[in-house]
Order: sequence, then C-alpha cells, then structure tokens
Amino acid sequence: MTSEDVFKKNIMELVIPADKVAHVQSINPLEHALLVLMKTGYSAIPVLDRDSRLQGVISKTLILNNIVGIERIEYEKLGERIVESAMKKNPPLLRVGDDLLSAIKLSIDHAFICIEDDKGIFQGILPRSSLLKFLNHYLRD
Amino acid sequence: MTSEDVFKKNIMELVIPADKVAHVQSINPLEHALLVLMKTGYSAIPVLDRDSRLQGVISKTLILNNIVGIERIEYEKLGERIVESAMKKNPPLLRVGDDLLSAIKLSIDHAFICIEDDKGIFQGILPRSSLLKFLNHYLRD
Ligand SMILES: Nc1ncnc2c1ncn2[C@@H]1O[C@@H]2COP(=O)(O)O[C@H]3[C@@H](O)[C@H](n4cnc5c(N)ncnc54)O[C@@H]3COP(=O)(O)O[C@H]2[C@H]1O
Ligand SMILES: Nc1ncnc2c1ncn2[C@@H]1O[C@@H]2COP(=O)(O)O[C@H]3[C@@H](O)[C@H](n4cnc5c(N)ncnc54)O[C@@H]3COP(=O)(O)O[C@H]2[C@H]1O
Repeated sequence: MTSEDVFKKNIMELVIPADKVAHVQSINPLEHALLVLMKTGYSAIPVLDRDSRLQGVISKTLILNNIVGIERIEYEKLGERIVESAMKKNPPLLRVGDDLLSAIKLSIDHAFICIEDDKGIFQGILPRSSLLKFLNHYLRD
Repeated sequence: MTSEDVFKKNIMELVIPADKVAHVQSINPLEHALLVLMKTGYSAIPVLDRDSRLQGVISKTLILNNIVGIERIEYEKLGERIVESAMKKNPPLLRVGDDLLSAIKLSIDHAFICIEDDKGIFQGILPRSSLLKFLNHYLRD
C-alpha cells in the first residue's frame, strides 16, 4: 500500500453503521442514558432526534458532572433531568464523502467521529479503533 | 519520513510520563477513585501500588457496574468497597524499549497502554491521541 492508497480510502468502509451504534434521544431522562451506557459499557454515545439527526454526545462523565452537588452526587436528579441538559453539543462531525486524512486528524482529539450524509441524516460513527486497525495494516505491508 | 522512521521511533517520545498520569491505589475506596475520575474527566486511569508497580486499571464503567444492584445503583457501596474489588487486572502493557509498531497494534483495542521499565516500575501511559498525532504527521510528509 502506498500513501496514495491511504488518501483514496473511502471512510465508509471503516464506519460503524447507524443501526449498530448505541444512542439515546435528547428528551430521554438522564437515568435512561446512564443505564444504556452501563449496559453497553461505552464511555460516550451519540444523541439523536426522532428524525435521526445528530443533536450531541452524552457520556458517563457528563452525566455524573451534571448531578454532582456540593456535598454528594445527587442521584435523584437522574430521574428529573433530561439528556439535553447534560449533553455536549456540536460534536466532531464528518460527511460521507470526506477523506481518510481528515478523519485521522480529527480523531487525534476525539475517541469517535460522527458521520452524516449531505442531508444531515446520521450514518454512523468512525471510532479510533477502526482507524488504528487500518493504519496498522497499511504500515505492515 | 519513510516507514523505516516509523519503526525506529522511540515510544518514550510519545509517552505521558508517570508524574502527569492521574492514578489511584488498589487499597483506596471506590468513592475516592470515582471522585478522581470525575475531577480529571478521564474514563479510565491506572491503579498502582505504593512502590509504583502497576496493579490494574479502574474506570467509571467498572465502578458503576460493581455497585449496581437488582433495583438500583447502590451508591452507599462506594464507601464500603475498595478499588481492588472492581479494577481490571492485567491491563495492556509495553516495556520502555518496545517498538512503535507493537504499540500501534496494541492500541487497536485499548484506549491507552501502560509502560513499565525492565524492573516493573510504572513509567507512564501511551494514549491513542499520541499515536494518532504522530501518524498524522507521518502521513502528511
Ligand atoms: N463492548 C466493547 N467491545 C469491544 N471493545 C470495546 C467495547 N467497549 C469498548 N471497547 C474498546 O475500548 C475502547 C474505548 O471504549 P470507550 O467506550 O471508552 O469509547 C468508545 C465509545 O464511546 C464509542 N463507541 C464505540 N462503539 C460504539 C457503538 N457501537 N455504539 C456507540 N458508541 C460506540 O466510541 C469510542 C471509541 O471506540 P473504539 O472502538 O475506538 O475504542 C474502544 C474499544 O477499543
Ligand atoms: N482533560 C482532557 N484534556 C484534553 N483532552 C481530553 C481530556 N480528557 C479526554 N480527552 C480527549 O478524549 C479522549 C478520550 O478520553 P478518555 O478519558 O475516554 O480516555 C483517556 C483516559 O482514560 C486515559 N488518559 C489520558 N490522559 C491521561 C492522564 N494524564 N492520566 C490518566 N489517564 C489518562 O487515556 C485515555 C485515552 O486518552 P487520549 O488522550 O488518547 O484520548 C482522550 C483525549 O483525546
């Protein structure tokens, strides 16, 4: 493989498709989001609206920081607050036709990148593990 | 840069040194570990013993899964249990003299790799962000 091959690689071959990505909706209670994160074991997952458009990203860190009070972690807030109040808006994003080099650069500071099509519909995520697996093959040949 | 340069690169140039790595001890209560994870914002951190030897890795996921009961998350267990009861033993490990290609391969399935010297003393961690930053430079030249 030459570095030419890296630049021409279609990122969709490395993307986890939307139907295999754990996600929640912005109107869900924080408790529901925490249970999905615990059941899947993921640190962070995308937040979508009913039309499969990306709203943000929610994580165990964001949820716990949202309910921590002065004296203790106020667990009863999990049922009272919704995902929208704790999620990170404007997560790192790429479009279906973007090149692999842009994906590698963006993945330096983000554990995964959300992918959408040109109408803004969520298509899946590109996690660092997929990029590293591809680069490992590329360097070994 | 040629692929020769990648193979010769010393991983210690990419490692976060031990004094900059947030960590806890295996005898600390889970509550202490959760507060360190919340304050730093990290998903997972190394667990060391008093002689700076690696014991394992602890994460928000491991702590929450350790205290979840049938009906609810049993938060009172945070003060009763210690890190050792929840941590993952035998985390991914490299030695100071190991090569970069071994680090890339190991980082496919792990967010960070712990580094120790030939006496087993913890030297720091190699996070995926460091590897991706190096690879991004390598591919762009
Ligand atoms: N159930 C599991 N099975 C196998 N390996 C697992 C795993 N859970 C975590 N890992 C490993 O640990 C890495 C960090 O996971 P984390 O949950 O912090 O961070 C994950 C998670 O926040 C998110 N993610 C990955 N797959 C997802 C999915 N299917 N749905 C939603 N989010 C996902 O993307 C981040 C980066 O994922 P990446 O694969 O690069 O890196 C993953 C993967 O290598
Ligand atoms: N406070 C912060 N400032 C800037 N960026 C931040 C950050 N916290 C997280 N990030 C970004 O998010 C990525 C995932 O962080 P996470 O905490 O899940 O996963 C982290 C964390 O579990 C651990 N880690 C990183 N630096 C650490 C340190 N100084 N001490 C202990 N653990 C560390 O290694 C994993 C991978 O780190 P990596 O740098 O590849 O990837 C980090 C980094 O790109």
